[in-house]
Amino acid sequence: VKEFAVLGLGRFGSAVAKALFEQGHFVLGVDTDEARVAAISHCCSRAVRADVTDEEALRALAIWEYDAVVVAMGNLQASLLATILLKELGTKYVIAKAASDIHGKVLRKLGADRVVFPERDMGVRVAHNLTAFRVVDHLEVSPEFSLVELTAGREMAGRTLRQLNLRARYGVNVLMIKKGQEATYLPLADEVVNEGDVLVVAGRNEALTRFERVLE
Amino acid sequence: VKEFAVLGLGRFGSAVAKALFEQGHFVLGVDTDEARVAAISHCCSRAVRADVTDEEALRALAIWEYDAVVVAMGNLQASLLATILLKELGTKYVIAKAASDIHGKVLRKLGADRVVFPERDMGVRVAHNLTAFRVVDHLEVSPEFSLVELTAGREMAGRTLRQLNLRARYGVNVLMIKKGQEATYLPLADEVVNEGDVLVVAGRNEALTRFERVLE
Ligand SMILES: Nc1ncnc2c1ncn2[C@@H]1O[C@H](COP(=O)(O)OP(=O)(O)OP(=O)(O)O)[C@@H](O)[C@H]1O
Ligand SMILES: Nc1ncnc2c1ncn2[C@@H]1O[C@H](COP(=O)(O)OP(=O)(O)OP(=O)(O)O)[C@@H](O)[C@H]1O
Repeated sequence: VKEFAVLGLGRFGSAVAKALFEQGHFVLGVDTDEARVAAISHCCSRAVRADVTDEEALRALAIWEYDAVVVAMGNLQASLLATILLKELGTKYVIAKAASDIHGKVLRKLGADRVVFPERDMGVRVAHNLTAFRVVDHLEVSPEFSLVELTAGREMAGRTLRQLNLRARYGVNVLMIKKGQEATYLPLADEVVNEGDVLVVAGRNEALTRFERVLE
Repeated sequence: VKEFAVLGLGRFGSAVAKALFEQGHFVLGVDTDEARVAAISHCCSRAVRADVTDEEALRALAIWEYDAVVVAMGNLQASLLATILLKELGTKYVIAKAASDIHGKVLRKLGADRVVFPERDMGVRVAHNLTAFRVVDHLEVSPEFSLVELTAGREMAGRTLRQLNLRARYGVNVLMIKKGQEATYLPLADEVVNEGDVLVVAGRNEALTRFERVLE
């Protein structure tokens, strides 16, 4: 069981707080807004109304004792100031949400251990989902590596994965195949692919882009 | 080449618009805020200042001709009203960003073809990243299936993937192994894993949870 503090209970912050709490960890939620503090109180361990840019408030919460602190305020100044204070007070691990690349760079310079870009990353993901023909979802796992969920078209139908030989031909790996409601994880080479089946395929970004183009 | 319209140029909307534009598609960006319209104009095909809750404005843009329209305003009323209008005007595919589950449900009832929750989904992902011992990242691909990035500890060191036999023992598949800067995609069974190597592992959620617990 770990202890976490989430500063700023907007959409992102409250989602982090709830998920950590549901996993059985101790979660402190902090916000200046009384209504947001009240709203989170049943899905976190402790909810406090405080201004996290106030050093005394952070000291009163003994914020440095937490395993990690999430800085989730959208307000730029508050986000930067809280990050500086947290690090000065000896907080082990600070993860901060950034609204832009510049904001992210500054947060890193001020000592944030990790910076996340929720809206930007989801925006890029949605853009990929919208454009790949018959690709249902495209998930970038890392700058080099992606997952693609696609619907098997006619050219794949009736053949086994061994026959399709996607790995040798395109450098992509089929992780899962869904036939209607039934899903097979890590399907074997003799699995037959039918038109309309949904495949989850993994591989290097360049390999997947080439593979997706072939489908189009 | 497809044609997309992005309504609302906040962090999420502008990320979608830029990514689609970079992929070579035609992108129309719309916002009431002149500064945001100006800011996006060099990374989209056309940027227009308009109020998307105004039916005449949407008609003037012939919004129904786009392959997909992204509704990316945070303002609840604007988001719902724009969605209704888009569907009434015959827009083929509407993808809308929601700020909460309720907002999402209403959008679907009003005809949104797809609803996304950028901050919430990222919040859940960050929560997973923070809590799994030596797990660097945990990505839920679907409700049943996840990817986990983890650092090989001592118990894995010096053994080949064949010896580790993760697939038979835990039902998880190693997609990638990173040794320092060098990454091997879809590593073969004779690949040796050393302490500190980063593995990207895929599998069913329950299998991964069990696997992660074993590591702890
Ligand atoms: N100094 C502060 N101390 C504590 N809480 C703060 C402070 N400044 C802002 N907050 C809180 O942070 C929360 C999130 O900030 P805000 O809503 O501006 O960001 P956002 O980027 O739109 O959030 P999200 O996208 O996660 O919904 C708000 O509930 C706000 O009250
Ligand atoms: N009726 C409207 N017509 C056009 N644009 C609008 C309208 N209402 C709001 N917008 C624009 O939508 C954009 C995004 O809205 P807002 O910033 O409220 O949402 P947000 O959820 O905080 O966005 P994000 O999280 O993506 O940054 C803003 O730039 C705003 O000017």
